[in-house]
Amino acid sequence: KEPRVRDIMTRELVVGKPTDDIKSVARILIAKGVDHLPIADGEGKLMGIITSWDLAKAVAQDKRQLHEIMTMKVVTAKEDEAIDTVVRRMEQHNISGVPVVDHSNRILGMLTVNDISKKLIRRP
Amino acid sequence: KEPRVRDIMTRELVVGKPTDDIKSVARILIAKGVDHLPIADGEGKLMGIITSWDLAKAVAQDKRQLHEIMTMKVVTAKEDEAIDTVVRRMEQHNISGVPVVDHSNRILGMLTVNDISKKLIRRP
Ligand SMILES: C[S@@+](CC[C@H](N)C(=O)[O-])C[C@H]1O[C@@H](n2cnc3c(N)ncnc32)[C@H](O)[C@@H]1O
Ligand SMILES: C[S@@+](CC[C@H](N)C(=O)[O-])C[C@H]1O[C@@H](n2cnc3c(N)ncnc32)[C@H](O)[C@@H]1O
Repeated sequence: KEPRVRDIMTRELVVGKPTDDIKSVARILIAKGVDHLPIADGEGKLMGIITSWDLAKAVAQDKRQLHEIMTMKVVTAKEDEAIDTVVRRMEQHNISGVPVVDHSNRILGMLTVNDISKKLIRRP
Repeated sequence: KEPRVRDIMTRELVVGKPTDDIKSVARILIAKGVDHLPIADGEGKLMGIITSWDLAKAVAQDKRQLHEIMTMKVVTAKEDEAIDTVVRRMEQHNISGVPVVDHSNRILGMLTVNDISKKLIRRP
């Protein structure tokens, strides 16, 4: 049976708010030891994404505001999709993680290449 | 046949120098679109590693010097190791990539969870 997104995704939700500043977003990534932070509106709907790479961009290019480094056009996945379909999508966009959303764009969790390699590569 | 590190690793070497400052390291990560930067000495031997997460740490904790954020005790892999052995090692240390080194600690390339999931997950 083909593994699906729902079998591998992380449901513990770590999200940021569009009103957060760059420093508080960086502190969340460090406190949780993660690289991806979906940004949600007041109803839990996806508005954008920030990764630790974007914070490297803030350092490289002296950016000070969240909106200067946040990605608004977010590549996502649905729970029932096959993992290899989502891996190909991430490869096409050179990204290492996607928020998992429902049909009204509410964030259900995250799926990263970390989750995929650590949960799918097992000695036979 | 069990996939080995040499079958999946990236050999295009992007490395930093211990004399680089935080901003120039950030610029290399952004220019190459990568998250991991091994730091090498004059002979190409591994001295440390910086990831985009460490740059997030520099922002979160107002760190200004490379030595304040560089990890010196680096977890590595050898070319002939089985992939699942290295994945387990990365899981134990909560890291998403390892430099591949030879027996005299010279850097041969990098292996990340990105490479593993994008090269090993294929529709059967
Ligand atoms: C090109 S990737 C390369 C570095 C890294 N592997 C990563 O995924 O962040 C970096 C850029 O991709 C963006 N990004 C990451 N995940 C994304 C997603 N699911 N949808 C859209 N953009 C995303 C980040 O905001 C960042 O600007
Ligand atoms: C705990 S990980 C979590 C975030 C991210 N997944 C990553 O690998 O950077 C972050 C820390 O691990 C360190 N790190 C990353 N790769 C490493 C490696 N191969 N050996 C030792 N430390 C490493 C980084 O320098 C950073 O301080």
